[in-house]
Amino acid sequence: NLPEQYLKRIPFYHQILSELALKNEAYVSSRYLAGFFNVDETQIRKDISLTGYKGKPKYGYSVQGLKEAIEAYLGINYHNTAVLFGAGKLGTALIEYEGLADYGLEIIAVFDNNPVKIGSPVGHFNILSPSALPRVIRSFDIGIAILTVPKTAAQEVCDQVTAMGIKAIWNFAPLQLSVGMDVILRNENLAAGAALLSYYLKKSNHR
Amino acid sequence: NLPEQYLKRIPFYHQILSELALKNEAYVSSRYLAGFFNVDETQIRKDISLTGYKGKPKYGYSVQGLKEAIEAYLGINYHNTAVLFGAGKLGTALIEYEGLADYGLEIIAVFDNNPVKIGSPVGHFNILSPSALPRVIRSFDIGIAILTVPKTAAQEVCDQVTAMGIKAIWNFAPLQLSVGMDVILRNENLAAGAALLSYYLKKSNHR
Ligand SMILES: NC(=O)c1ccc[n+]([C@@H]2O[C@H](COP(=O)([O-])OP(=O)(O)OC[C@H]3O[C@@H](n4cnc5c(N)ncnc54)[C@H](O)[C@@H]3O)[C@@H](O)[C@H]2O)c1
Ligand SMILES: NC(=O)c1ccc[n+]([C@@H]2O[C@H](COP(=O)([O-])OP(=O)(O)OC[C@H]3O[C@@H](n4cnc5c(N)ncnc54)[C@H](O)[C@@H]3O)[C@@H](O)[C@H]2O)c1
Repeated sequence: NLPEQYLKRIPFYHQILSELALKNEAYVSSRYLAGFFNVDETQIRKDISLTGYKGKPKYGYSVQGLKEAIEAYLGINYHNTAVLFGAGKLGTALIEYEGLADYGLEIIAVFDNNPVKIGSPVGHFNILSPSALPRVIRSFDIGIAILTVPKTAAQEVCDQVTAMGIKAIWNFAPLQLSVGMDVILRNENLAAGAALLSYYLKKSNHR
Repeated sequence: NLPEQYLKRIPFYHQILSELALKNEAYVSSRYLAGFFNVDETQIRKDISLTGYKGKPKYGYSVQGLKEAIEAYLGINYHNTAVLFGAGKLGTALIEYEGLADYGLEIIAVFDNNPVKIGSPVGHFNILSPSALPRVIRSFDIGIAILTVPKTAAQEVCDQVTAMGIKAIWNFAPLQLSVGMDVILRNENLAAGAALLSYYLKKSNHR
């Protein structure tokens, strides 16, 4: 399997390529890309080679060509449909974030078990009760469930959605969910970013 | 330097230990911890050994002892003060997230350049104008600036805060910021999580 460090970089390459495409730049060099990251040119070329896309000697990589190769490689030109559970602070921020669609993730329904919230609008959705999930799953092919529910509810919701056949979970609750072997699980621990910053600050004796 | 993959795991160990401490569990084994992660016991023991903490043969690791060793190792028992720029959807969710304090990050002031927002409350803060930053910096030792501003404003805000002597940036805007050699930068690309899920879904042919 590909190391996550590599996969983490690819979306950033894609971002830079999108910006260059908007400026009608035709080509980009690995040196230009290396200038953005703390990696050297050979690492950039190695990363790109995994997508199978080749540059043109003396010119570099075609901006449009490489962008499309990355999209195909990451599978972001397939449209993954997602449902989101937990229309709270973080869930609402994610629902209204246009950036997710750029990476092939389209939220098509939002669920929350708070009776006060059910039926009220968030973004361009009306919040649904979790009991409506079977109806939504019958009408759409749902690839991913995004969990922005409290820690105490996360495992229960995870079991609910995987029992309905959803095969990928993007979990924001700060705990390790247990899922079957056939389910793809990605834990996002936003607080880990804070811990890493604390660690590096401590190490560099900025204290 | 430590591989990020290792550092990413440590906050999760800390979470599990916090839960065990609440349940008054005295000891925990590396086998128990391995059950939560997709890593084997030797990897758990290797990760823990980096903090210098030792287990007790036959018993395992003292829950309290290991928790404190991780806190000291990550530096999360030092209190890092942070300022946040961009009191929008994501910024507001982060301001109200108690989990950040668990990892040693305390937001002490919130800035936004939208005149409508300046002076209004968010969480237990009143939103300040960026022009108030010098006053805040004179009264507090600010370790970290959290950037939840739009992509177009991020580099300018980054330059503003590093010029004032702030040494660490936690950037949520989807672009690569350029900072001096003495500044610690962590980019959080939430959309990368979506891209990785798309990639793994495509690979496992769930389509
Ligand atoms: N706010 C942040 O910045 C942030 C950052 C990192 C992680 N997190 C984590 O993300 C999760 C959400 O955080 P938040 O700040 O948005 O919390 P929140 O309390 O604002 O929102 C949680 C929502 O989940 C709903 N909910 C609870 N149980 C449910 C269930 N069984 N089914 C459907 N909906 C349910 C609640 O009604 C509420 O609307 C938490 O686990 C938190 O630890 C939040
Ligand atoms: N919403 C999400 O879930 C999400 C997810 C991933 C990344 N992001 C990124 O995080 C950033 C914030 O996203 P959002 O959805 O909260 O946007 P938003 O528009 O809701 O909030 C941005 C805030 O920044 C303020 N601002 C603009 N320029 C500023 C400046 N120079 N100084 C101080 N404040 C300034 C605006 O007034 C606004 O309040 C964006 O870069 C976005 O791409 C957001």
